[in-house]
Amino acid sequence: MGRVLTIANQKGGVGKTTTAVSLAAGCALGGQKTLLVDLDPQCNATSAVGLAPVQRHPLVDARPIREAVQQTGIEHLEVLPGSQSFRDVDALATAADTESMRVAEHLAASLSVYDMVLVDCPPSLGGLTRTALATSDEVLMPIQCEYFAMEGLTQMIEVIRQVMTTDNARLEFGGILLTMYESELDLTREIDREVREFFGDVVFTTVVPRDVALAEAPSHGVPIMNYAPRSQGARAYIELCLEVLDRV
Amino acid sequence: MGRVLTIANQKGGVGKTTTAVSLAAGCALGGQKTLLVDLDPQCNATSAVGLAPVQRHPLVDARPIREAVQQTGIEHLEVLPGSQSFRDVDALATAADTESMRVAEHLAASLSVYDMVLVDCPPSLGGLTRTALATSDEVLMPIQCEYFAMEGLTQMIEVIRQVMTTDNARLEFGGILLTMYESELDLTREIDREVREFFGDVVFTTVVPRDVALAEAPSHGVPIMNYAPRSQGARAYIELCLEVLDRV
Ligand SMILES: Nc1ncnc2c1ncn2[C@@H]1O[C@H](COP(=O)(O)OP(=O)(O)OP(=O)(O)O)[C@@H](O)[C@H]1O
Ligand SMILES: Nc1ncnc2c1ncn2[C@@H]1O[C@H](COP(=O)(O)OP(=O)(O)OP(=O)(O)O)[C@@H](O)[C@H]1O
Ligand SMILES: [Mg+2]
Ligand SMILES: [Mg+2]
Repeated sequence: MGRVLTIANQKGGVGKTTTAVSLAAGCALGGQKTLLVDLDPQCNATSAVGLAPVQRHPLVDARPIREAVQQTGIEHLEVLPGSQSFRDVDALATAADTESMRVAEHLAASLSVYDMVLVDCPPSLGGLTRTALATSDEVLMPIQCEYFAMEGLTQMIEVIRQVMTTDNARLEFGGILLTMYESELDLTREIDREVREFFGDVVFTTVVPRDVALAEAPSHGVPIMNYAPRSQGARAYIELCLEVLDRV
Repeated sequence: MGRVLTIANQKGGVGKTTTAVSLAAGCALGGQKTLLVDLDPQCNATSAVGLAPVQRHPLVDARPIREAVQQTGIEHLEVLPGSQSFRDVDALATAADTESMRVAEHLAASLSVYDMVLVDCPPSLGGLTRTALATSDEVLMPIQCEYFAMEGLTQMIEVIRQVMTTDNARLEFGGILLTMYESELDLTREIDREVREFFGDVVFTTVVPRDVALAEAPSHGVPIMNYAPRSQGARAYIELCLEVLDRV
């Protein structure tokens, strides 16, 4: 059984989807049989690899996941597409813990054929994110080097600790990733220093620079490695991939 | 009775909080008696004006709003602070429409003493955002000039139309605001052209440039006009304020 990594942060726009898609593509490039799971009703991860959202998500109508998984045209990379009907799943998952566990078990049952599973979450601490955390081995938190990003981290960590004690004892901190990094800005360097002082080795050595190629790739429906393989963004995510695979 | 403007977009990190706080500060500067309402459990708007989140939000325990409103030290600007207990409110508001309407009525009853009310929302289309839309006269949608931002807009507009027909017939589109605008990037100019072709006059003429001063201001607990009054960010939000006040 491979590793299940959830990419989560309730703060919006910090690079969750970009990280989930880029890491999935990087792992596939390295020969790992990889599944990208889109749990966000915005379905950004689904469209970033050129697929369309589905009407009803397999997690809502409990269809076998194997039936719903789609090919991406990239070797070793499959996707469980998102659905805009997540409004049901989110309402479902906040309604009762039993529901969220049912969904988590249903997801877990189909993941054993993959070496690496990456789960993209919406910007919230609601039911969808908790379901993903309940199914995962690790949680990776992208943050921007900005003031609001720091504030949200403590709330996020509290929820993760709750899930570790109530739903999933094997969940670990997979790491904190600094994204949209602009080394020439004082603010970036200041937050970088604060985060590393506070969280130490949990913070990845690799940082992802701000690179417009990362914002352009989704409109072409391919990951950064395919859209601009020599860009700074692609190189940073390959480096991150090696660091994640090293941290087993 | 003044105008109630909700700042909403389910896409995360597009500048909702920065716009709500900066517009509120701009209107107060212009002599309008202004209230900033923080409906996001992250409570970023609350900390951006130097206040702390409250334990229980007045909308959850139905205390009179007048008691919970706080001064900011900026003339004509008051704040209804956010609360991290919004997880109850969001679960509440998704549970039953009647609850969301009760909250909307409770909020509406106390707003008549203000000329301008600005409501900041979380990055979701859940109960909190719907409650804000049910209470408002207009909805202002900040978007970044990036691919994912465009995709989310159509989902957002569908929800707004639903609220217009079921909860609040007086709700109107207040405008679409282009934020973190970088005129030297092809991607920015391309999305700008697409949005204006598709939405026409709904899109504000004013755009807000990417300006690090806007990201620094929250760590000082003051709006941009107080932190860096001559910055490009401050000037753009003053201009936007004039455009919003002109659009009555
Ligand atoms: N390193 C980067 N450099 C430049 N642009 C980036 C970078 N990472 C992400 N982006 C762009 O910034 C925007 C936000 O990123 P993304 O959508 O991945 O964040 P998110 O956390 O998934 O957002 P949400 O909270 O809405 O789910 C997107 O338009 C994306 O293309
Ligand atoms: N025009 C701008 N130039 C530079 N930085 C900006 C600009 N507008 C906002 N920011 C910064 O970008 C980040 C995201 O903005 P903000 O938090 O206002 O977005 P949001 O839509 O409220 O996010 P969320 O979806 O999490 O509520 C913040 O760190 C903010 O300081
Ligand atoms: Mg995302
Ligand atoms: Mg916000």
